[in-house]
Amino acid sequence: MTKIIAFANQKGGVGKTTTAINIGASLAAIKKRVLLIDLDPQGNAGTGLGFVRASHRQSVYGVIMGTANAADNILSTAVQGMHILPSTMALAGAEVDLLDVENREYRLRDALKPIMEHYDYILLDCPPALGFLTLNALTTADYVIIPLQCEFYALEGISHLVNSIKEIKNKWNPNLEVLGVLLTMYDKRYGLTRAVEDDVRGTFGDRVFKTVVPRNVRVSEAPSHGKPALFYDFNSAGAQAYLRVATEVVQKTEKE
Amino acid sequence: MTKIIAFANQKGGVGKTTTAINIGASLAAIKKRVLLIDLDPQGNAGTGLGFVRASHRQSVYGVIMGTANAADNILSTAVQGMHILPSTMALAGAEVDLLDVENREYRLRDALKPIMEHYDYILLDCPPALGFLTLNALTTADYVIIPLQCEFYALEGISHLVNSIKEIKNKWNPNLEVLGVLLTMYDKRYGLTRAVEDDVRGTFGDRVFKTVVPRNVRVSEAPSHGKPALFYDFNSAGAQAYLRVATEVVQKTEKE
Ligand SMILES: Nc1ncnc2c1ncn2[C@@H]1O[C@H](COP(=O)(O)OP(=O)(O)OP(=O)(O)O)[C@@H](O)[C@H]1O
Ligand SMILES: Nc1ncnc2c1ncn2[C@@H]1O[C@H](COP(=O)(O)OP(=O)(O)OP(=O)(O)O)[C@@H](O)[C@H]1O
Ligand SMILES: [Mg+2]
Ligand SMILES: [Mg+2]
Repeated sequence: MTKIIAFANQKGGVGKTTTAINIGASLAAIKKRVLLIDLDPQGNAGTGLGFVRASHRQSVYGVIMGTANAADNILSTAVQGMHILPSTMALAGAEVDLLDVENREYRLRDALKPIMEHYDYILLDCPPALGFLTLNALTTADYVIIPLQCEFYALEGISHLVNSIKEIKNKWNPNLEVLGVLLTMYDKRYGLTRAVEDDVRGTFGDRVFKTVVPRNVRVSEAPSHGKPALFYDFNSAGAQAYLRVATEVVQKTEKE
Repeated sequence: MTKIIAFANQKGGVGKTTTAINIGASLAAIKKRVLLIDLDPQGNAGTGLGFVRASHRQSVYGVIMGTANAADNILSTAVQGMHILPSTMALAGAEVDLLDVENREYRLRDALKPIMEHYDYILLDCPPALGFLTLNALTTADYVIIPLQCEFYALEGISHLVNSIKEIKNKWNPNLEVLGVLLTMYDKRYGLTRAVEDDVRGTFGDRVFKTVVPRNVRVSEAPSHGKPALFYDFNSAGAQAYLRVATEVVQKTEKE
Protein backbone atom coordinates (compact mmCIF):
# COMPACT_ATOMS: atom_id res chain seq x y z
CA MET A 1 0.00 0.00 0.00
CA THR A 2 1.63 3.20 -1.20
CA LYS A 3 1.85 5.89 1.48
CA ILE A 4 1.73 9.53 0.43
CA ILE A 5 3.31 12.04 2.84
CA ALA A 6 3.20 15.83 2.43
CA PHE A 7 5.79 18.14 4.04
CA ALA A 8 3.90 21.33 4.76
CA ASN A 9 4.33 24.53 6.71
CA GLN A 10 3.49 27.99 5.42
CA LYS A 11 6.35 29.44 7.47
CA GLY A 12 9.36 29.82 5.26
CA GLY A 13 12.72 28.20 5.82
CA VAL A 14 11.71 25.64 8.49
CA GLY A 15 13.27 22.66 6.70
CA LYS A 16 10.48 21.26 4.47
CA THR A 17 12.72 20.53 1.50
CA THR A 18 15.66 19.34 3.61
CA THR A 19 13.35 16.97 5.50
CA ALA A 20 11.64 15.61 2.37
CA ILE A 21 14.98 14.93 0.64
CA ASN A 22 16.62 13.34 3.69
CA ILE A 23 13.69 11.20 4.77
CA GLY A 24 13.40 10.11 1.14
CA ALA A 25 17.07 9.14 0.98
CA SER A 26 16.84 7.30 4.30
CA LEU A 27 13.79 5.32 3.15
CA ALA A 28 15.60 4.46 -0.10
CA ALA A 29 18.62 3.33 1.97
CA ILE A 30 16.39 0.75 3.70
CA LYS A 31 15.17 -0.43 0.29
CA LYS A 32 11.82 1.34 0.10
CA ARG A 33 10.83 2.58 -3.37
CA VAL A 34 10.50 6.36 -3.11
CA LEU A 35 9.11 9.11 -5.36
CA LEU A 36 9.80 12.72 -4.36
CA ILE A 37 7.49 15.34 -5.93
CA ASP A 38 8.59 18.98 -5.89
CA LEU A 39 5.51 21.20 -5.62
CA ASP A 40 7.52 24.35 -4.96
CA PRO A 41 8.21 26.56 -8.02
CA GLN A 42 11.57 27.42 -6.39
CA GLY A 43 12.57 23.84 -7.30
CA ASN A 44 14.84 23.27 -4.30
CA ALA A 45 14.11 19.54 -4.07
CA GLY A 46 15.53 19.20 -7.58
CA THR A 47 18.58 21.41 -7.08
CA GLY A 48 19.29 19.77 -3.75
CA LEU A 49 19.63 16.46 -5.63
CA GLY A 50 21.94 17.87 -8.26
CA PHE A 51 19.49 18.76 -11.04
CA VAL A 52 20.42 22.05 -12.64
CA ARG A 53 17.35 24.25 -12.84
CA ALA A 54 15.93 24.45 -16.38
CA SER A 55 18.20 21.68 -17.64
CA HIS A 56 15.26 19.32 -17.63
CA ARG A 57 11.93 19.71 -19.41
CA GLN A 58 10.22 17.23 -17.07
CA SER A 59 7.91 19.01 -14.65
CA VAL A 60 4.97 18.41 -12.40
CA TYR A 61 3.38 21.50 -13.98
CA GLY A 62 2.13 19.64 -17.05
CA VAL A 63 0.98 16.78 -14.84
CA ILE A 64 -1.17 19.09 -12.73
CA MET A 65 -2.45 20.90 -15.82
CA GLY A 66 -3.45 17.58 -17.33
CA THR A 67 -1.33 18.06 -20.46
CA ALA A 68 1.24 15.40 -19.52
CA ASN A 69 1.27 12.16 -17.58
CA ALA A 70 3.31 11.51 -14.46
CA ALA A 71 5.30 8.58 -15.81
CA ASP A 72 6.85 10.70 -18.60
CA ASN A 73 8.06 13.32 -16.13
CA ILE A 74 9.75 11.14 -13.55
CA LEU A 75 13.55 11.16 -13.36
CA SER A 76 15.84 8.85 -11.44
CA THR A 77 18.23 10.51 -8.98
CA ALA A 78 21.76 9.77 -7.78
CA VAL A 79 20.10 7.94 -4.88
CA GLN A 80 19.38 4.33 -5.77
CA GLY A 81 15.66 3.67 -5.31
CA MET A 82 14.57 7.33 -5.19
CA HIS A 83 12.92 9.03 -8.19
CA ILE A 84 11.87 12.65 -8.57
CA LEU A 85 8.99 14.44 -10.31
CA PRO A 86 10.65 17.89 -10.47
CA SER A 87 9.15 21.34 -10.71
CA THR A 88 9.85 24.29 -12.99
CA MET A 89 9.11 27.99 -12.64
CA ALA A 90 5.94 27.54 -14.68
CA LEU A 91 4.38 25.91 -11.64
CA ALA A 92 3.98 29.35 -10.08
CA GLY A 93 1.23 30.02 -12.59
CA ALA A 94 -0.80 26.86 -11.89
CA GLU A 95 -3.18 28.48 -9.41
CA VAL A 96 -4.38 31.13 -11.85
CA ASP A 97 -4.26 28.77 -14.84
CA LEU A 98 -6.68 26.36 -13.14
CA LEU A 99 -8.93 28.91 -11.45
CA ASP A 100 -12.21 28.01 -13.14
CA VAL A 101 -11.56 24.32 -13.57
CA GLU A 102 -13.82 21.75 -11.89
CA ASN A 103 -12.24 19.61 -9.15
CA ARG A 104 -8.97 21.47 -9.40
CA GLU A 105 -8.15 20.31 -5.86
CA TYR A 106 -7.86 16.70 -7.05
CA ARG A 107 -5.61 17.28 -10.05
CA LEU A 108 -2.51 15.85 -8.45
CA ARG A 109 -4.30 12.94 -6.81
CA ASP A 110 -5.87 11.82 -10.05
CA ALA A 111 -2.62 12.23 -12.01
CA LEU A 112 -0.72 9.99 -9.59
CA LYS A 113 -3.15 7.07 -9.69
CA PRO A 114 -1.48 5.29 -12.66
CA ILE A 115 1.99 5.26 -11.09
CA MET A 116 1.28 4.79 -7.40
CA GLU A 117 1.79 1.04 -7.24
CA HIS A 118 5.44 1.44 -8.30
CA TYR A 119 6.30 3.19 -5.04
CA ASP A 120 6.16 2.42 -1.33
CA TYR A 121 6.38 6.12 -0.39
CA ILE A 122 5.47 9.26 -2.33
CA LEU A 123 6.81 12.44 -0.69
CA LEU A 124 5.37 15.88 -1.51
CA ASP A 125 7.56 18.95 -0.86
CA CYS A 126 5.33 22.04 -0.47
CA PRO A 127 6.02 25.76 -1.01
CA PRO A 128 5.88 28.21 1.95
CA ALA A 129 2.19 29.10 1.56
CA LEU A 130 -1.26 27.59 2.15
CA GLY A 131 -2.29 28.16 -1.47
CA PHE A 132 -3.39 25.98 -4.38
CA LEU A 133 -0.24 23.83 -4.59
CA THR A 134 -0.22 22.96 -0.88
CA LEU A 135 -3.97 22.35 -1.10
CA ASN A 136 -3.38 19.86 -3.93
CA ALA A 137 -0.71 18.17 -1.85
CA LEU A 138 -3.00 17.87 1.18
CA THR A 139 -5.92 16.48 -0.79
CA THR A 140 -3.57 13.88 -2.25
CA ALA A 141 -1.67 12.89 0.89
CA ASP A 142 -2.47 10.22 3.48
CA TYR A 143 -0.17 11.91 6.00
CA VAL A 144 1.35 15.30 6.76
CA ILE A 145 4.71 15.87 8.42
CA ILE A 146 5.06 19.40 9.83
CA PRO A 147 8.75 20.44 9.96
CA LEU A 148 9.11 23.10 12.66
CA GLN A 149 12.08 25.27 13.53
CA CYS A 150 12.17 25.96 17.26
CA GLU A 151 11.59 29.65 16.79
CA PHE A 152 8.89 32.14 17.75
CA TYR A 153 7.46 32.86 14.28
CA ALA A 154 7.35 29.18 13.35
CA LEU A 155 5.48 28.31 16.55
CA GLU A 156 3.17 31.28 16.07
CA GLY A 157 1.86 29.99 12.74
CA ILE A 158 1.32 26.35 13.64
CA SER A 159 -2.24 26.66 14.95
CA HIS A 160 -3.37 28.20 11.65
CA LEU A 161 -1.67 25.32 9.79
CA VAL A 162 -3.32 22.68 11.94
CA ASN A 163 -6.74 24.33 11.49
CA SER A 164 -6.25 24.41 7.73
CA ILE A 165 -5.33 20.72 7.74
CA LYS A 166 -8.52 19.93 9.67
CA GLU A 167 -10.57 21.93 7.17
CA ILE A 168 -9.02 20.08 4.23
CA LYS A 169 -9.62 16.76 5.95
CA ASN A 170 -13.28 17.60 6.44
CA LYS A 171 -13.90 19.08 3.01
CA TRP A 172 -11.73 17.08 0.63
CA ASN A 173 -9.65 14.30 2.17
CA PRO A 174 -11.01 12.29 5.14
CA ASN A 175 -7.89 10.08 5.12
CA LEU A 176 -5.53 12.95 5.96
CA GLU A 177 -3.66 12.50 9.27
CA VAL A 178 -0.89 14.53 10.89
CA LEU A 179 1.90 11.95 11.05
CA GLY A 180 3.87 14.25 13.31
CA VAL A 181 5.60 17.51 14.04
CA LEU A 182 9.36 17.27 13.44
CA LEU A 183 11.62 19.68 15.34
CA THR A 184 14.35 20.84 12.95
CA MET A 185 17.55 22.88 13.30
CA TYR A 186 17.38 22.06 17.00
CA ASP A 187 20.04 23.77 19.11
CA LYS A 188 19.94 22.63 22.72
CA ARG A 189 22.16 25.54 23.84
CA TYR A 190 19.32 28.02 23.31
CA GLY A 191 16.57 28.61 25.86
CA LEU A 192 14.20 29.54 23.02
CA THR A 193 14.67 26.07 21.47
CA ARG A 194 13.79 24.30 24.71
CA ALA A 195 10.85 26.64 25.39
CA VAL A 196 9.39 25.94 21.94
CA GLU A 197 9.95 22.19 22.36
CA ASP A 198 8.13 22.17 25.70
CA ASP A 199 5.23 24.11 24.16
CA VAL A 200 4.97 21.80 21.13
CA ARG A 201 5.22 18.54 23.12
CA GLY A 202 2.64 19.95 25.53
CA THR A 203 0.23 20.69 22.69
CA PHE A 204 0.85 17.76 20.34
CA GLY A 205 1.92 15.00 22.75
CA ASP A 206 3.13 11.88 20.98
CA ARG A 207 2.37 13.38 17.60
CA VAL A 208 5.80 15.00 17.91
CA PHE A 209 8.58 12.79 16.54
CA LYS A 210 10.81 11.44 19.33
CA THR A 211 13.82 12.26 17.12
CA VAL A 212 14.81 15.93 16.81
CA VAL A 213 17.05 17.01 13.93
CA PRO A 214 19.98 19.07 15.27
CA ARG A 215 21.32 22.14 13.50
CA ASN A 216 24.25 20.57 11.66
CA VAL A 217 26.32 22.33 9.01
CA ARG A 218 26.80 19.08 7.05
CA VAL A 219 23.04 19.10 6.37
CA SER A 220 23.20 22.58 4.83
CA GLU A 221 26.38 21.80 2.87
CA ALA A 222 25.02 18.59 1.31
CA PRO A 223 22.71 20.22 -1.30
CA SER A 224 25.63 22.21 -2.74
CA HIS A 225 27.10 18.77 -3.59
CA GLY A 226 23.76 17.61 -5.01
CA LYS A 227 23.39 14.90 -2.37
CA PRO A 228 21.28 14.12 0.67
CA ALA A 229 23.20 14.35 3.98
CA LEU A 230 23.33 10.52 4.25
CA PHE A 231 25.36 10.31 1.04
CA TYR A 232 27.44 13.41 1.74
CA ASP A 233 28.47 12.58 5.31
CA PHE A 234 26.93 9.36 6.57
CA ASN A 235 28.16 9.74 10.16
CA SER A 236 27.08 13.36 10.60
CA ALA A 237 24.62 14.13 13.40
CA GLY A 238 22.08 15.43 10.86
CA ALA A 239 22.24 12.40 8.56
CA GLN A 240 21.91 9.99 11.47
CA ALA A 241 18.95 11.97 12.89
CA TYR A 242 17.11 11.74 9.58
CA LEU A 243 17.76 7.99 9.45
CA ARG A 244 16.09 7.69 12.86
CA VAL A 245 13.17 9.87 11.72
CA ALA A 246 12.69 7.58 8.71
CA THR A 247 12.56 4.61 11.08
CA GLU A 248 9.83 6.38 13.06
CA VAL A 249 7.98 7.07 9.79
CA VAL A 250 8.04 3.38 8.89
CA GLN A 251 6.91 2.39 12.39
CA LYS A 252 4.00 4.86 12.26
CA THR A 253 2.82 4.11 8.71
CA GLU A 254 3.40 0.40 8.41
CA LYS A 255 1.57 -0.43 11.59
CA GLU A 256 -1.01 -2.55 9.87
CA MET B 1 10.99 62.86 0.06
CA THR B 2 9.49 59.65 1.38
CA LYS B 3 11.54 56.56 0.53
CA ILE B 4 9.74 53.25 0.05
CA ILE B 5 11.82 50.10 0.60
CA ALA B 6 10.60 46.53 -0.05
CA PHE B 7 12.17 43.50 1.65
CA ALA B 8 11.83 40.72 -0.85
CA ASN B 9 13.12 37.20 -1.42
CA GLN B 10 10.99 34.25 -2.54
CA LYS B 11 13.21 31.93 -0.51
CA GLY B 12 11.58 31.31 2.83
CA GLY B 13 13.11 32.08 6.21
CA VAL B 14 16.01 34.29 5.04
CA GLY B 15 15.21 37.15 7.47
CA LYS B 16 12.83 39.44 5.52
CA THR B 17 10.56 40.17 8.49
CA THR B 18 13.39 40.34 11.01
CA THR B 19 15.26 42.79 8.77
CA ALA B 20 12.21 44.99 8.08
CA ILE B 21 11.35 45.26 11.79
CA ASN B 22 14.92 45.91 12.95
CA ILE B 23 15.84 48.41 10.25
CA GLY B 24 12.54 50.14 10.98
CA ALA B 25 13.28 50.32 14.70
CA SER B 26 16.82 51.56 14.03
CA LEU B 27 15.53 54.31 11.71
CA ALA B 28 12.97 55.31 14.33
CA ALA B 29 15.76 55.42 16.94
CA ILE B 30 17.54 58.06 14.82
CA LYS B 31 14.29 60.04 14.63
CA LYS B 32 13.09 59.07 11.17
CA ARG B 33 9.31 58.68 10.82
CA VAL B 34 8.70 55.06 9.79
CA LEU B 35 5.69 53.09 8.51
CA LEU B 36 6.03 49.29 8.34
CA ILE B 37 3.53 47.52 6.04
CA ASP B 38 3.00 43.78 6.47
CA LEU B 39 2.20 42.25 3.08
CA ASP B 40 2.57 38.68 4.33
CA PRO B 41 -0.68 36.91 5.31
CA GLN B 42 1.33 35.12 8.01
CA GLY B 43 1.40 38.50 9.80
CA ASN B 44 4.83 38.06 11.38
CA ALA B 45 5.69 41.77 11.25
CA GLY B 46 2.67 42.40 13.48
CA THR B 47 3.27 39.55 15.90
CA GLY B 48 6.97 40.42 16.10
CA LEU B 49 5.91 43.84 17.41
CA GLY B 50 3.52 42.45 19.98
CA PHE B 51 0.21 42.57 18.12
CA VAL B 52 -1.85 39.46 18.83
CA ARG B 53 -3.11 38.01 15.55
CA ALA B 54 -6.78 38.76 14.95
CA SER B 55 -6.97 41.16 17.89
CA HIS B 56 -7.05 44.03 15.46
CA ARG B 57 -9.47 44.67 12.64
CA GLN B 58 -7.04 47.03 10.88
CA SER B 59 -5.53 45.37 7.82
CA VAL B 60 -3.80 46.19 4.59
CA TYR B 61 -6.27 43.82 2.90
CA GLY B 62 -9.06 46.40 2.72
CA VAL B 63 -6.56 49.02 1.61
CA ILE B 64 -5.43 46.86 -1.34
CA MET B 65 -9.02 45.93 -2.17
CA GLY B 66 -9.96 49.59 -2.22
CA THR B 67 -12.65 49.22 0.45
CA ALA B 68 -10.71 51.09 3.13
CA ASN B 69 -8.16 53.87 3.29
CA ALA B 70 -4.65 53.53 4.63
CA ALA B 71 -4.95 56.18 7.33
CA ASP B 72 -7.76 54.27 9.11
CA ASN B 73 -5.72 51.08 9.26
CA ILE B 74 -2.45 52.37 10.66
CA LEU B 75 -1.57 51.53 14.27
CA SER B 76 1.20 52.96 16.41
CA THR B 77 3.68 50.44 17.84
CA ALA B 78 5.68 50.21 21.08
CA VAL B 79 8.51 51.82 19.12
CA GLN B 80 8.28 55.59 19.26
CA GLY B 81 8.13 56.95 15.71
CA MET B 82 7.27 53.63 14.02
CA HIS B 83 3.73 52.84 12.84
CA ILE B 84 2.40 49.64 11.28
CA LEU B 85 -0.20 48.80 8.63
CA PRO B 86 -0.76 45.18 9.67
CA SER B 87 -2.00 42.20 7.71
CA THR B 88 -4.67 39.60 8.40
CA MET B 89 -5.25 36.12 6.97
CA ALA B 90 -7.73 37.58 4.49
CA LEU B 91 -4.75 38.98 2.58
CA ALA B 92 -4.06 35.48 1.26
CA GLY B 93 -7.16 35.85 -0.92
CA ALA B 94 -6.20 39.18 -2.50
CA GLU B 95 -4.60 37.70 -5.62
CA VAL B 96 -7.74 35.82 -6.65
CA ASP B 97 -10.09 38.58 -5.45
CA LEU B 98 -8.42 41.11 -7.75
CA LEU B 99 -7.77 38.84 -10.72
CA ASP B 100 -9.84 40.68 -13.35
CA VAL B 101 -9.35 44.17 -11.97
CA GLU B 102 -7.61 46.84 -14.10
CA ASN B 103 -4.24 48.08 -12.85
CA ARG B 104 -4.24 45.65 -9.97
CA GLU B 105 -0.43 45.99 -9.82
CA TYR B 106 -0.77 49.61 -8.65
CA ARG B 107 -3.34 49.09 -5.90
CA LEU B 108 -0.91 49.56 -3.04
CA ARG B 109 0.94 52.45 -4.65
CA ASP B 110 -2.24 54.42 -5.24
CA ALA B 111 -3.57 53.68 -1.74
CA LEU B 112 -0.43 55.02 -0.08
CA LYS B 113 -0.37 58.37 -1.90
CA PRO B 114 -2.54 60.21 0.68
CA ILE B 115 -0.36 59.24 3.64
CA MET B 116 3.14 59.24 2.20
CA GLU B 117 4.18 62.71 3.28
CA HIS B 118 3.78 61.74 6.96
CA TYR B 119 6.72 59.33 6.74
CA ASP B 120 10.40 59.47 5.91
CA TYR B 121 10.57 55.70 5.26
CA ILE B 122 7.87 53.19 4.33
CA LEU B 123 9.03 49.58 4.69
CA LEU B 124 7.23 46.70 2.91
CA ASP B 125 7.64 43.18 4.33
CA CYS B 126 6.93 40.61 1.59
CA PRO B 127 5.78 36.96 1.74
CA PRO B 128 8.08 34.15 0.51
CA ALA B 129 6.80 34.12 -3.08
CA LEU B 130 7.01 36.20 -6.26
CA GLY B 131 3.24 36.49 -6.51
CA PHE B 132 0.70 39.29 -6.53
CA LEU B 133 1.54 40.75 -3.11
CA THR B 134 5.29 40.95 -3.79
CA LEU B 135 4.50 42.36 -7.24
CA ASN B 136 2.43 45.11 -5.61
CA ALA B 137 5.27 45.84 -3.23
CA LEU B 138 7.80 46.09 -6.06
CA THR B 139 5.65 48.38 -8.18
CA THR B 140 5.25 50.64 -5.15
CA ALA B 141 8.84 50.67 -3.89
CA ASP B 142 11.72 52.95 -4.80
CA TYR B 143 14.24 50.42 -3.45
CA VAL B 144 14.52 46.71 -2.73
CA ILE B 145 16.64 45.17 0.01
CA ILE B 146 17.30 41.47 -0.58
CA PRO B 147 17.93 39.67 2.75
CA LEU B 148 20.02 36.59 2.03
CA GLN B 149 20.97 33.72 4.29
CA CYS B 150 24.44 32.41 3.44
CA GLU B 151 23.10 29.04 2.36
CA PHE B 152 22.98 27.05 -0.87
CA TYR B 153 19.23 27.24 -1.56
CA ALA B 154 19.08 30.97 -0.83
CA LEU B 155 21.98 31.65 -3.21
CA GLU B 156 20.43 29.37 -5.81
CA GLY B 157 17.29 31.44 -6.09
CA ILE B 158 18.81 34.91 -6.20
CA SER B 159 19.32 35.13 -9.95
CA HIS B 160 15.62 34.45 -10.53
CA LEU B 161 14.76 37.17 -8.01
CA VAL B 162 17.06 39.71 -9.64
CA ASN B 163 15.63 38.92 -13.09
CA SER B 164 12.09 39.36 -11.76
CA ILE B 165 13.05 42.73 -10.27
CA LYS B 166 14.47 43.81 -13.64
CA GLU B 167 11.25 42.75 -15.37
CA ILE B 168 9.12 44.71 -12.91
CA LYS B 169 11.37 47.73 -13.31
CA ASN B 170 10.95 47.62 -17.10
CA LYS B 171 7.23 46.90 -17.15
CA TRP B 172 5.79 48.76 -14.18
CA ASN B 173 8.25 50.74 -12.07
CA PRO B 174 11.23 52.46 -13.72
CA ASN B 175 12.30 53.94 -10.33
CA LEU B 176 12.94 50.57 -8.75
CA GLU B 177 16.56 50.02 -7.65
CA VAL B 178 18.21 47.21 -5.70
CA LEU B 179 19.44 49.09 -2.63
CA GLY B 180 21.51 46.10 -1.64
CA VAL B 181 21.85 42.46 -0.70
CA LEU B 182 22.06 42.01 3.07
CA LEU B 183 23.80 38.90 4.41
CA THR B 184 21.79 37.61 7.37
CA MET B 185 22.32 34.91 10.04
CA TYR B 186 26.00 35.12 9.15
CA ASP B 187 28.17 32.54 10.93
CA LYS B 188 31.85 33.06 10.19
CA ARG B 189 32.75 29.59 11.57
CA TYR B 190 31.17 27.86 8.56
CA GLY B 191 32.98 27.46 5.24
CA LEU B 192 29.60 27.56 3.47
CA THR B 193 28.93 31.05 4.86
CA ARG B 194 32.23 32.40 3.56
CA ALA B 195 31.82 30.64 0.20
CA VAL B 196 28.39 32.21 -0.28
CA GLU B 197 29.67 35.64 0.78
CA ASP B 198 32.54 35.46 -1.73
CA ASP B 199 30.11 34.46 -4.47
CA VAL B 200 27.66 37.26 -3.64
CA ARG B 201 30.28 39.99 -3.31
CA GLY B 202 31.81 38.77 -6.55
CA THR B 203 28.45 39.04 -8.36
CA PHE B 204 26.95 42.15 -6.73
CA GLY B 205 30.04 44.17 -5.78
CA ASP B 206 29.22 47.22 -3.70
CA ARG B 207 25.52 46.50 -3.91
CA VAL B 208 26.13 44.19 -0.97
CA PHE B 209 25.82 45.94 2.38
CA LYS B 210 29.18 46.31 4.11
CA THR B 211 27.49 45.27 7.36
CA VAL B 212 26.60 41.60 7.77
CA VAL B 213 24.05 40.57 10.39
CA PRO B 214 25.48 37.75 12.55
CA ARG B 215 23.38 34.80 13.71
CA ASN B 216 22.51 36.01 17.20
CA VAL B 217 20.00 34.32 19.51
CA ARG B 218 18.88 37.68 20.97
CA VAL B 219 17.50 38.56 17.51
CA SER B 220 15.33 35.44 17.43
CA GLU B 221 14.23 35.86 21.05
CA ALA B 222 13.15 39.50 20.64
CA PRO B 223 9.86 38.84 18.75
CA SER B 224 8.62 36.57 21.55
CA HIS B 225 8.80 39.71 23.71
CA GLY B 226 7.04 41.78 21.06
CA LYS B 227 10.06 44.01 20.54
CA PRO B 228 12.75 44.69 17.96
CA ALA B 229 16.23 43.51 19.02
CA LEU B 230 17.33 47.12 19.71
CA PHE B 231 14.68 47.45 22.43
CA TYR B 232 15.10 43.90 23.73
CA ASP B 233 18.89 43.90 24.05
CA PHE B 234 20.50 47.11 22.84
CA ASN B 235 24.09 45.87 23.13
CA SER B 236 23.55 42.52 21.41
CA ALA B 237 25.60 41.84 18.27
CA GLY B 238 22.40 41.55 16.21
CA ALA B 239 20.86 44.83 17.38
CA GLN B 240 24.10 46.71 16.78
CA ALA B 241 24.47 45.20 13.32
CA TYR B 242 20.99 46.36 12.34
CA LEU B 243 21.79 49.86 13.64
CA ARG B 244 24.80 49.91 11.29
CA VAL B 245 22.69 48.63 8.39
CA ALA B 246 20.19 51.44 9.00
CA THR B 247 23.06 53.91 8.83
CA GLU B 248 24.07 52.46 5.45
CA VAL B 249 20.43 52.73 4.32
CA VAL B 250 20.35 56.41 5.20
CA GLN B 251 23.70 57.01 3.48
CA LYS B 252 22.50 55.28 0.30
CA THR B 253 19.02 56.85 0.11
CA GLU B 254 19.64 60.35 1.36
CA LYS B 255 22.56 60.99 -0.98
CA GLU B 256 20.86 63.84 -2.71
N1 LIG C 1 19.31 20.46 10.41
C1 LIG C 1 19.80 21.49 9.71
N2 LIG C 1 21.00 21.98 10.06
C2 LIG C 1 21.52 23.04 9.39
N3 LIG C 1 20.91 23.66 8.38
C3 LIG C 1 19.71 23.22 7.98
C4 LIG C 1 19.08 22.11 8.62
N4 LIG C 1 17.89 21.89 8.01
C5 LIG C 1 17.77 22.83 7.04
N5 LIG C 1 18.87 23.61 7.01
C6 LIG C 1 19.12 24.76 6.13
O1 LIG C 1 18.16 25.76 6.45
C7 LIG C 1 17.67 26.37 5.27
C8 LIG C 1 16.17 26.19 5.21
O2 LIG C 1 15.84 24.85 4.98
P1 LIG C 1 14.87 24.43 3.77
O3 LIG C 1 15.19 25.22 2.56
O4 LIG C 1 14.87 22.96 3.66
O5 LIG C 1 13.47 24.93 4.37
P2 LIG C 1 12.08 25.03 3.61
O6 LIG C 1 11.04 25.03 4.65
O7 LIG C 1 12.01 24.02 2.54
O8 LIG C 1 12.19 26.52 2.95
P3 LIG C 1 11.10 27.18 1.96
O9 LIG C 1 10.04 27.70 2.89
O10 LIG C 1 11.86 28.28 1.25
O11 LIG C 1 10.63 26.10 1.05
C9 LIG C 1 18.40 25.72 4.10
O12 LIG C 1 19.45 26.56 3.70
C10 LIG C 1 18.91 24.41 4.68
O13 LIG C 1 20.11 23.99 4.08
N1 LIG D 1 20.37 37.38 12.79
C1 LIG D 1 19.59 36.40 13.25
N2 LIG D 1 20.04 35.61 14.24
C2 LIG D 1 19.27 34.60 14.71
N3 LIG D 1 18.05 34.29 14.26
C3 LIG D 1 17.55 35.04 13.27
C4 LIG D 1 18.27 36.14 12.70
N4 LIG D 1 17.50 36.69 11.73
C5 LIG D 1 16.35 35.98 11.69
N5 LIG D 1 16.38 34.99 12.62
C6 LIG D 1 15.34 33.99 12.87
O1 LIG D 1 15.26 33.17 11.70
C7 LIG D 1 13.89 32.87 11.39
C8 LIG D 1 13.59 33.38 9.98
O2 LIG D 1 13.59 34.80 9.95
P1 LIG D 1 12.31 35.59 9.36
O3 LIG D 1 11.07 34.97 9.82
O4 LIG D 1 12.54 37.03 9.64
O5 LIG D 1 12.53 35.30 7.80
P2 LIG D 1 11.50 35.60 6.62
O6 LIG D 1 12.31 35.68 5.39
O7 LIG D 1 10.69 36.77 6.98
O8 LIG D 1 10.59 34.27 6.63
P3 LIG D 1 9.29 34.02 5.70
O9 LIG D 1 9.85 33.59 4.38
O10 LIG D 1 8.53 32.94 6.40
O11 LIG D 1 8.54 35.32 5.66
C9 LIG D 1 13.06 33.56 12.45
O12 LIG D 1 12.70 32.61 13.42
C10 LIG D 1 13.98 34.62 13.03
O13 LIG D 1 13.72 34.88 14.39
MG1 LIG E 1 11.55 24.31 0.48
MG1 LIG F 1 8.58 36.95 6.95
